[in-house]
Amino acid sequence: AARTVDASKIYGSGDTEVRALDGLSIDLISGEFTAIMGPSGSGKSTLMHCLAGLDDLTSGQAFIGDTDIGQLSDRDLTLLRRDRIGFVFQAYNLIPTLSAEENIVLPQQLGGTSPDSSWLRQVIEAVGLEDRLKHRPSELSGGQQQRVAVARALGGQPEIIFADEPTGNLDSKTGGEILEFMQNAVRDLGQTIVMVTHDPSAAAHADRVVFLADGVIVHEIKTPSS
Amino acid sequence: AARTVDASKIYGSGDTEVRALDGLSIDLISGEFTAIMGPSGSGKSTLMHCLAGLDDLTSGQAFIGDTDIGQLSDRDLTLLRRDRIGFVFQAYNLIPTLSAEENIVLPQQLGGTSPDSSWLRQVIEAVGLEDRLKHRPSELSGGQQQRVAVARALGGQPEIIFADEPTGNLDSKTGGEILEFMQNAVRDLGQTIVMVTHDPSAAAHADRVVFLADGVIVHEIKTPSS
Ligand SMILES: Nc1ncnc2c1ncn2[C@@H]1O[C@H](COP(=O)(O)OP(=O)(O)OP(=O)(O)O)[C@@H](O)[C@H]1O
Ligand SMILES: Nc1ncnc2c1ncn2[C@@H]1O[C@H](COP(=O)(O)OP(=O)(O)OP(=O)(O)O)[C@@H](O)[C@H]1O
Ligand SMILES: [Mg+2]
Ligand SMILES: [Mg+2]
Repeated sequence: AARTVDASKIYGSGDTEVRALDGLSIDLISGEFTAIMGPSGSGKSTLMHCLAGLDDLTSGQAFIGDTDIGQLSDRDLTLLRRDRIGFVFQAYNLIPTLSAEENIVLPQQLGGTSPDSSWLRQVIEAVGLEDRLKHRPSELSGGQQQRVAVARALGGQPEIIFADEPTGNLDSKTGGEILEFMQNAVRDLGQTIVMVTHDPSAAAHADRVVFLADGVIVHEIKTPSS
Repeated sequence: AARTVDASKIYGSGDTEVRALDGLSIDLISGEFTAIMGPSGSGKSTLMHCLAGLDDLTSGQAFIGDTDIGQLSDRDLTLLRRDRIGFVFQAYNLIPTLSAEENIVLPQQLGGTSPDSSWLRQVIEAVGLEDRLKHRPSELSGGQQQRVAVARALGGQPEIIFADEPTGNLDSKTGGEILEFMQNAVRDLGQTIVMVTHDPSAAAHADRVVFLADGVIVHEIKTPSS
């Protein structure tokens, strides 16, 4: 569903050079739920942003399906992200002037499609936001904002969902319900989910766990649930 | 060090009323490390903000030491927060145009005091930010930003530190080092730390864990480390 080939992302140069990604190759298989773990600063968010076309690589390539996203025009890249990719940002990136509900359906609104309303209701129920839909982000708790971001990424049933620490601000019960919902999405809808997490019990919901350090993959395991 | 007496915080009214705090009384003892846990939306951040004078109560009182903070002028409240309280926000609230280092010493700069440089070096080392000090928040990973927020709260050696999920975006090794540092601060400097967390292994570093649900305390335990 997505992969990188020898991807490097380098900030600065000389003494202040930071190799956020350092020749990293990863293959994310369609219909699989992959967890990405690693120390703070090891390149996890950078990898996710480069795979989703939110950032460009210094060298190497990133593919969504067979499309080399480094070759796309800005317009085509924007369309690809809006229609085929769901992204849960580490900092949520919600629109402050829109309600939770409006934030959730924004990608479809922009795309001129209408969301599958029965699916949307399932998503909203799974993240437990039924009675917060009319509130704006500033009127929501940290974990509620995180759940709006998760619902927004899942609502349009995109091919691939990139989730950057989607349960970091949630208690284990709420987080567990969301992870189970994502596990089922992978099985029932054949979606591909790539999730960065620092929580081993969250990673246990994935089929495979990939470990990063200093911008490269250092280890990989298949989980019992695969 | 701090306490609330029958504190209530109510948003909205009638059908849309949300009782974020519902007659909550809590006593935070000087020199203790208290963890606050509970489901997403249960009132943890609201309690912290009201205790630190960042938000006012609908009814009831909040005290820092013997000072009823509901009675302070805006000016005195600002001074109290700047000089006696350290706050790690759930969303960090870093200044985007300042470097990590400048963000960390900002409270002292505003107060016209100079930070204890040997203490500051210990804090920066404990959070592992020695080689990221000159970078601005947008050039830092999520966990690095969180660590800047933690360092900023600890740097001025305030009487009380309120930390709202300070390790949510950190791998267990980095998070563990910060929690140990905070545990030692409580023992060596007699500081008071109040930490919201969703992570039971983080809460295990505290002397006492208080559990919230629906704006009230529902349970409390002393931990083995007390
Ligand atoms: N301005 C507001 N208007 C209406 N409701 C609000 C407002 N601010 C907060 N709330 C509600 O108050 C409740 C408590 O919020 P709070 O931020 O204290 O929760 P929390 O325990 O910190 O949750 P989390 O673990 O998700 O961070 C939530 O249901 C939230 O939606
Ligand atoms: N614009 C930039 N300039 C310089 N360095 C940067 C920039 N953006 C990111 N970095 C660095 O790249 C490295 C990787 O960052 P990344 O956000 O991918 O880490 P991460 O694994 O997601 O960490 P975390 O778990 O803390 O979120 C970090 O050391 C970070 O400081
Ligand atoms: Mg990150
Ligand atoms: Mg909160």
